[in-house]
Amino acid sequence: MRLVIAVVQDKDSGRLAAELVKRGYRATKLASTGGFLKAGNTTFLIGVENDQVDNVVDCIRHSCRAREQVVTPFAPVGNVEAVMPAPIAVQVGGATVFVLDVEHFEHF
Amino acid sequence: MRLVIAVVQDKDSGRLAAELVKRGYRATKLASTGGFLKAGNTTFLIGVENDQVDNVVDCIRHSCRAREQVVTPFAPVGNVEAVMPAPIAVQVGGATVFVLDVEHFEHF
Amino acid sequence: MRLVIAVVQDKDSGRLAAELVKRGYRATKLASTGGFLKAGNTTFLIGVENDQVDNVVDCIRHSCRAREQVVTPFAPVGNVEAVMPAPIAVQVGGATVFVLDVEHFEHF
Ligand SMILES: Nc1ncnc2c1ncn2[C@@H]1O[C@@H]2COP(=O)(O)O[C@H]3[C@@H](O)[C@H](n4cnc5c(N)ncnc54)O[C@@H]3COP(=O)(O)O[C@H]2[C@H]1O
Ligand SMILES: Nc1ncnc2c1ncn2[C@@H]1O[C@@H]2COP(=O)(O)O[C@H]3[C@@H](O)[C@H](n4cnc5c(N)ncnc54)O[C@@H]3COP(=O)(O)O[C@H]2[C@H]1O
Ligand SMILES: Nc1ncnc2c1ncn2[C@@H]1O[C@@H]2COP(=O)(O)O[C@H]3[C@@H](O)[C@H](n4cnc5c(N)ncnc54)O[C@@H]3COP(=O)(O)O[C@H]2[C@H]1O
Repeated sequence: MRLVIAVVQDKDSGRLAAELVKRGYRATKLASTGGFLKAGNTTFLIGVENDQVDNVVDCIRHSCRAREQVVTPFAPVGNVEAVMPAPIAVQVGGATVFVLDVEHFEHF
Repeated sequence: MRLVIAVVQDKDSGRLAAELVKRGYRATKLASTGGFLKAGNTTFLIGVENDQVDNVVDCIRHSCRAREQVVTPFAPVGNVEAVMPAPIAVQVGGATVFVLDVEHFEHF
Repeated sequence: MRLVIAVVQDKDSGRLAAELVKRGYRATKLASTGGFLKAGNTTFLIGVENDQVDNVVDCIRHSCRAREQVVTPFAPVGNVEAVMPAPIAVQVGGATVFVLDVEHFEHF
């Protein structure tokens, strides 16, 4: 058994959940936040048999896409004369995926 | 050290948290959502010594129970003539439990 | 690759997120609740190369501090004559840290 932990953009989370159900994979979703952009994203927990990991990663790859987000960095605090920094474009990936080994699994 | 990750129904999460405290186990709770029913549930993170895993799983088994949930599948969109699909009963288990090995633990 | 899971106090989570960004570490934050005090706290997921684990733990140690919280235990229900229990002081640690091995990592 493996536990796949995947951080994806909120925009793709509905499509990914539907795709996993279609292929018969079970999953749990957690609301999360990115450490850098502080924007909301979604963390999936997906427990699967070892031989299904590649299919699940494939499913994530098809449902989640990279996007560019434009953000305005925080203006330096206190210096009202300071010019607002120019917005910058940050490339956010489709998914960040960790596959962990599960020592023991139970469902009751 | 092992990390027990348990997805349980919201209805049982208070009882499980109280039972864990009573038996001296430490835990952290995360609000989560089921991938299939999209209903709220609770994900517990419980770090325990290796020889306590069976007791913790036992604790989960006593506090969490399977239930039947009746859901109405989404009606096919756009076709107003379509008959609302009949509600279906879905059996939701008491808990889904993953036990992971912890390479290193710190508390300060 | 290792996945560092750290449960920290809400008061320290902004400082820790900023410190991780400064040192170039990527992280995801999850809102969580303590099993005992039922107060809000923050669970960080931090995926790092194996040789960076000590630096990340160091980063957590510098950003997160232990504090004393005063709580009033629940009064015994129903017995209005009962005297409100005296408030007790509970020492809450700076961080509880689990380091897990990652079998496979992908980012796309
Ligand atoms: N220190 C830094 N300097 C410059 N640019 C930076 C940076 N940290 C992040 N970025 C950029 O900002 C995007 C959003 O990061 P955020 O931390 O908000 O949101 C992240 C975070 O929630 C999660 N994530 C990525 N790598 C992670 C890791 N190693 N551990 C835990 N979570 C991770 O996935 C989300 C998307 O990450 P992704 O790498 O695709 O996209 C990242 C990356 O392109
Ligand atoms: N593709 C599908 N086709 C038909 N029926 C399906 C189905 N997926 C789920 N179900 C049924 O619906 C119940 C609720 O699933 P849900 O995904 O909302 O909520 C799940 C999910 O949040 C979590 N979970 C279960 N297995 C998991 C896994 N392998 N990985 C991650 N989370 C899992 O535990 C909750 C309860 O799961 P449980 O299996 O007891 O109960 C499941 C199962 O009986
Ligand atoms: N049964 C009990 N009897 C007496 N005192 C108790 C107790 N359980 C917890 N405490 C005390 O209360 C503090 C807050 O615990 P809480 O469960 O709300 O919040 C916890 C919990 O969310 C998490 N945590 C700690 N150990 C954990 C573990 N082994 N597994 C999962 N989460 C853990 O870290 C937070 C801070 O924990 P920390 O140990 O520093 O601080 C703990 C501890 O000093």
